[in-house]
Amino acid sequence: RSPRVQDIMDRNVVSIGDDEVIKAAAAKLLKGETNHLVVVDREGRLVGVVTTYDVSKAIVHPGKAKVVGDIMTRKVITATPDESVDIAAQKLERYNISALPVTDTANRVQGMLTAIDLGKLFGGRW
Amino acid sequence: RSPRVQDIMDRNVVSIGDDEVIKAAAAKLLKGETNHLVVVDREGRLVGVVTTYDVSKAIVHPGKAKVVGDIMTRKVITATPDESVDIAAQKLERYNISALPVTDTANRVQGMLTAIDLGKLFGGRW
Ligand SMILES: C[S@@+](CC[C@H](N)C(=O)[O-])C[C@H]1O[C@@H](n2cnc3c(N)ncnc32)[C@H](O)[C@@H]1O
Ligand SMILES: C[S@@+](CC[C@H](N)C(=O)[O-])C[C@H]1O[C@@H](n2cnc3c(N)ncnc32)[C@H](O)[C@@H]1O
Repeated sequence: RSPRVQDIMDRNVVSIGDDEVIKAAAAKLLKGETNHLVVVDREGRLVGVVTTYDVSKAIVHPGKAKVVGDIMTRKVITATPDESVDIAAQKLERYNISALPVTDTANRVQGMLTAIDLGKLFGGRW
Repeated sequence: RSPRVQDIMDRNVVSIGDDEVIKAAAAKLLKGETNHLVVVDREGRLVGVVTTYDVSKAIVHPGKAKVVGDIMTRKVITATPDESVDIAAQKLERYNISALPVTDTANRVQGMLTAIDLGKLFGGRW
């Protein structure tokens, strides 16, 4: 049987609100030892992603960016829990991104599939 | 035949010196649309890695960090061009890192294997 996203995804996802300051996002990224946060609304629905790449961008162009909503990506590329890993892995490469939030039909975040998780499929463990 | 690192690694690697300021590292990361830079000495030998994660850390703990040498990781986990992807992929997962500089016996950087590159092995292309 070909592996599904739910078989290898990370279920501990760190989330943040779009009104939090950039330094708070950086602190959450460090504490979670991750490069990716999901941005959710008050009902827990996905509204964007913010990564260490976006935080670094705020250093190069300090300007007006103050809160997560100013630097996050809103058009998020996602995966579903029962999606084949084959399909999800090709999205990572096609869009040059290293994580896909995994969402259900109500757009709530169930997990995160990172490119690092693909490592679980090597070494004969699958 | 099982794929080797050299079959899927990225050969365009962005490098930087350890004496460059942090903002210069952030700018190179953005320009290269990548999360990873290799830090090399004047002879082009690998001395460290610096990532968007390290740049974000400098935002949370501004303190004394001024140049790349203050924030880079010096004990670098690497791969060799003829190493099996199976082995390299397991290193990414074991150390929770998303890229391995690929070096030759003289410690010169030949390429970078990112977790995103693992995506090339899915979808029946291998
Ligand atoms: C295009 S990637 C390039 C850098 C690097 N290759 C990486 O994986 O982060 C950086 C941008 O992708 C965005 N991004 C990350 N994950 C995403 C996803 N699942 N959907 C849409 N954009 C995403 C980030 O917000 C960031 O602005
Ligand atoms: C432990 S990871 C955690 C965050 C995230 N999972 C990621 O992949 O970047 C972040 C740290 O790993 C370090 N790092 C990245 N690639 C590395 C490598 N090949 N060898 C050693 N350290 C590395 C970075 O310098 C950074 O301090």
